[in-house]
Amino acid sequence: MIKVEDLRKTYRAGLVEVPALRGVSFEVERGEYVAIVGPSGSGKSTLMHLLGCLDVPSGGRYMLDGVEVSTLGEDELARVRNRKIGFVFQGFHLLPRLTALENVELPLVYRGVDANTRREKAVRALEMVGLGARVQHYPNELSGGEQQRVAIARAMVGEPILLLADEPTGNLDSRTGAEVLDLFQRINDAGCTVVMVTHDMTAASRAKRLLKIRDGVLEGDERV
Amino acid sequence: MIKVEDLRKTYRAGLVEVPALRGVSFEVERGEYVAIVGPSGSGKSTLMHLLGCLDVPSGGRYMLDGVEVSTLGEDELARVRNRKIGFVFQGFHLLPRLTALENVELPLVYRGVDANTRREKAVRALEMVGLGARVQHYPNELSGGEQQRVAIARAMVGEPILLLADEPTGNLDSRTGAEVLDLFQRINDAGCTVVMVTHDMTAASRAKRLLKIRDGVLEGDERV
Ligand SMILES: Nc1ncnc2c1ncn2[C@@H]1O[C@H](COP(=O)(O)OP(=O)(O)OP(=O)(O)O)[C@@H](O)[C@H]1O
Ligand SMILES: Nc1ncnc2c1ncn2[C@@H]1O[C@H](COP(=O)(O)OP(=O)(O)OP(=O)(O)O)[C@@H](O)[C@H]1O
Ligand SMILES: [Mg+2]
Ligand SMILES: [Mg+2]
Repeated sequence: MIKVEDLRKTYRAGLVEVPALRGVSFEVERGEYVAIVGPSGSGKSTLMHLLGCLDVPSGGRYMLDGVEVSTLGEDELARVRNRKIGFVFQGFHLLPRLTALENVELPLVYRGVDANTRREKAVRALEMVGLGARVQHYPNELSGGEQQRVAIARAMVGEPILLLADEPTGNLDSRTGAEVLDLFQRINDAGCTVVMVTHDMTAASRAKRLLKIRDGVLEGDERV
Repeated sequence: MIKVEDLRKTYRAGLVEVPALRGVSFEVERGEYVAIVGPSGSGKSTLMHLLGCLDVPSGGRYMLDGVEVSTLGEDELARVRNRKIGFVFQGFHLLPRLTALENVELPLVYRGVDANTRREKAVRALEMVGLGARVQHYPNELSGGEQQRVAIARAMVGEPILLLADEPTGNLDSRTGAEVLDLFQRINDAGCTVVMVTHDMTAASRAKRLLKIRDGVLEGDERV
């Protein structure tokens, strides 16, 4: 499903170059549940953005479902992101002028799903993360952990085949976090490939494989 | 230092009322190190905003250093916030058009500190959280954990007497998180009162007292 070869990403901040990813190679089969761990600043979110087709690498190759992602045009990339991938951002990135419900409906709006069906699916996704009573709240009327859960609901509402979750439990107490991890387990059992960046070892232990990143390179790849 | 009596806060979201804090009472002596724990949505950040004079309660009283906070005018509140309190927000709230260095200098700008002194202090604060090499980066050029650490540096640069930290290690790996907790311990030893909301039990165990919040009320207060 995912094949990454010598993947590289260098940022420029002013005149300085930051080599965030310096040649990472690995494969992920369909249906796997992978955790990515490593120190702050080691390149994890950078890797996730490349896997989610949200950014382009500076070097190397990324094959998603057998297709070389760099050969895809803008429209096709947008289509892949919308139909195949669910992305939970480390910083949530909810739209501030939309309610929780409208934020979760958004991927289905882009897909052209009718208003009734998408409202129904969005409500169900929010109920699955325990936010049935918060659907009409705006992001600034939600706690940190509630915003995080809206981001999770939005990533799952379109039933993606690949869920990319960047620090999905960082703002959740252990019980709410466990509920989210149970949810990830359920969709993984249903066939969704899950790749999760986490600093939380409890969350990492729920995965079946651990990729360790340090300083932009892969320093460990273990089946657990 | 802190005395809270039957503190209440009710939000309005559209036509709905959300009683986020429903009568909380406790005292914190100077120099204490307190952790606040509880489920997502239980009222912790709401309480922190009241303690940080960033919001006004709907009921009850808050005395900071013997002064009833509701009797203070806007300018005085701003002065208290700037001179006495360091606040690490759950969502960081860095200014996007300022570099890490400029963000950390901001509390000293408001205080009228000269440019050389504040630059020196801001650089030192950033070095203390391991970001000496990132001072010229803008927030969107920083990893999640780096943004969190800039927010921590900014809260500490003015040498506050009260540090309020809302989920300060949520985006940090265990080692970087431990370094931040060591830093909090050092300023606590130096006399700063520390109140930290956390979902991380390792962080909570570094405090000497634990306040447990559930559904807007205090359900536990233990010395550890
Ligand atoms: N501006 C607001 N308007 C309406 N409701 C709000 C507002 N801000 C917060 N709330 C609600 O008040 C409750 C308490 O929020 P608070 O941010 O204090 O929770 P918390 O304990 O910090 O949660 P977390 O651990 O998820 O950060 C939540 O259920 C939230 O939905
Ligand atoms: N747009 C950018 N411009 C310049 N440097 C960047 C940019 N984005 C990220 N960086 C740098 O690249 C490095 C890797 O960032 P990345 O966000 O991938 O780290 P991370 O492993 O996700 O860290 P964390 O655990 O703190 O979230 C960091 O040192 C960061 O400062
Ligand atoms: Mg990251
Ligand atoms: Mg909170």
